[in-house]
Amino acid sequence: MKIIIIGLGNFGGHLAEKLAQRGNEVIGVDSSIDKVNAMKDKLTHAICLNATDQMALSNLPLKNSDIVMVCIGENEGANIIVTAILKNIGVNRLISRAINPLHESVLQALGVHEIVHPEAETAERWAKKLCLEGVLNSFDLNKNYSIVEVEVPKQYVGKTYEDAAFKERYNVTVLTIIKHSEQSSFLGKNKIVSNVEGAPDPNRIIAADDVLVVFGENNDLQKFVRG
Amino acid sequence: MKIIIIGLGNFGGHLAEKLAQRGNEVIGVDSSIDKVNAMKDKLTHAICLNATDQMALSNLPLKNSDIVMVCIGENEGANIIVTAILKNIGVNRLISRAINPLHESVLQALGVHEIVHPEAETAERWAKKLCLEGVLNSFDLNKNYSIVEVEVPKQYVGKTYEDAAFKERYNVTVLTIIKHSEQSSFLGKNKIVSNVEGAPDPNRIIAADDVLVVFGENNDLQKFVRG
Ligand SMILES: Nc1ncnc2c1ncn2[C@@H]1O[C@H](COP(=O)(O)OP(=O)(O)OP(=O)(O)O)[C@@H](O)[C@H]1O
Ligand SMILES: Nc1ncnc2c1ncn2[C@@H]1O[C@H](COP(=O)(O)OP(=O)(O)OP(=O)(O)O)[C@@H](O)[C@H]1O
Repeated sequence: MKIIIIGLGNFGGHLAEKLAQRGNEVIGVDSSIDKVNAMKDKLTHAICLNATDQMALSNLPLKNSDIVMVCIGENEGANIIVTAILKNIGVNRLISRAINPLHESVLQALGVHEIVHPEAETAERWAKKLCLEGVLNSFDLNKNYSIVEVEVPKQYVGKTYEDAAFKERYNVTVLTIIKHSEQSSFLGKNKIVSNVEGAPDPNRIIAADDVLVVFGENNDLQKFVRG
Repeated sequence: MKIIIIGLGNFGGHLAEKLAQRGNEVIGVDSSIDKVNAMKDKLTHAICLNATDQMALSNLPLKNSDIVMVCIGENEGANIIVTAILKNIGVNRLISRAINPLHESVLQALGVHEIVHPEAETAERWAKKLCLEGVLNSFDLNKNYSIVEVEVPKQYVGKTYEDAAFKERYNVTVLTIIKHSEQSSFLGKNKIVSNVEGAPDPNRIIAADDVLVVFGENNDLQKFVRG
């Protein structure tokens, strides 16, 4: 895809880099020449310009881009002005970053429906992660159902999966087992490699380092995680 | 849990609020009285102090807390100093925010192993989301396997799940179907309610608004999503 990222701060810069790594054509824009130079070799193009300058902004291939994203952070005013200019010119898909609820309502009033909240979205994930001990990762399907990646509760180590009877006991479904192992690369550094092993054989013995991917209702998952 | 959050900016503030909503005892700390006042009613306690002041910091119930998190952002120096003070005093679990790779290596040198990167973590999720069209949500199990929430590919609407034969055709497993529907609350506002319906009956007819939760290897998922 052809993507224009305006604002190459911590969020915009990382996003531009990741999108470029995934094979997209990414143009990065920033008013700071240092930020532009830091991204020069990682993107298709890195351009230094002040995005609130409508003349300068319209020289970009805006109409030709699949996505234009405004990632300017602290400077709320600039973020809003740039968003308004882009809304006026008309782009295929516009996504803007919001700094706070008031800023967000201004963006919505401008007709922007895809809004990113980098700090708040990470805060939400970490709040969930910190509250579910032993849960390495989780994925909400809806308000009541999730899929979680969790270390097997200690009291079942040594039993077979059939004896543990997680479905009968907790009403949760084990989708697959993941094994994490340390592999040393030829540079001598250790990295964690994880192997997805598939749904457990009923006769398989539960090992202490089995990581389970489990699906179920949140209340049932909580009881299962707490053992 | 008892949690102390130092730095109530966009990230720290949201995190403190979310943790408090989940029933934890949260003490929020910030050097700005405005930030402290904004959080007063949402947390157990909100305290105004300069966290780089070791005397002031040690008056907090540090040893008694399960988690202490340094969420100071822009002020790299302050973040490092506060982290160093906490490492010295010794807390049960210390998590610090890193602003950039150099800052992160300093934190690691100080012995901090749990590090948050709010902007970079959100950038990663959005890069993935933008690249997988039609994928509403995804959950990495490891480098090669994921679980994705995706709208059913249009060409299968009207067929039965058995005829569609997703497992045979793409080597992906449909874990469950989710139905999203609009419900109007008595305030007249519409909200989206999603119903997790479980694994599909082979004779069930695929509807255009079926949302599938699918598990498989990333390359197979890509082919499936692209239809
Ligand atoms: N008018 C503008 N035109 C182009 N770029 C801009 C403009 N205003 C700000 N920027 C750039 O946007 C980037 C991100 O914005 P800023 O640094 O203000 O926010 P931030 O909250 O620190 O961002 P992040 O959290 O992503 O690091 C910066 O690199 C800045 O140079
Ligand atoms: N020495 C300190 N003691 C206590 N609080 C501090 C100190 N230094 C900074 N803070 C607070 O930390 C909070 C977050 O830091 P800051 O605003 O510098 O970073 P930020 O990148 O804008 O954060 P965010 O992205 O979370 O909004 C601010 O509310 C600030 O008042």
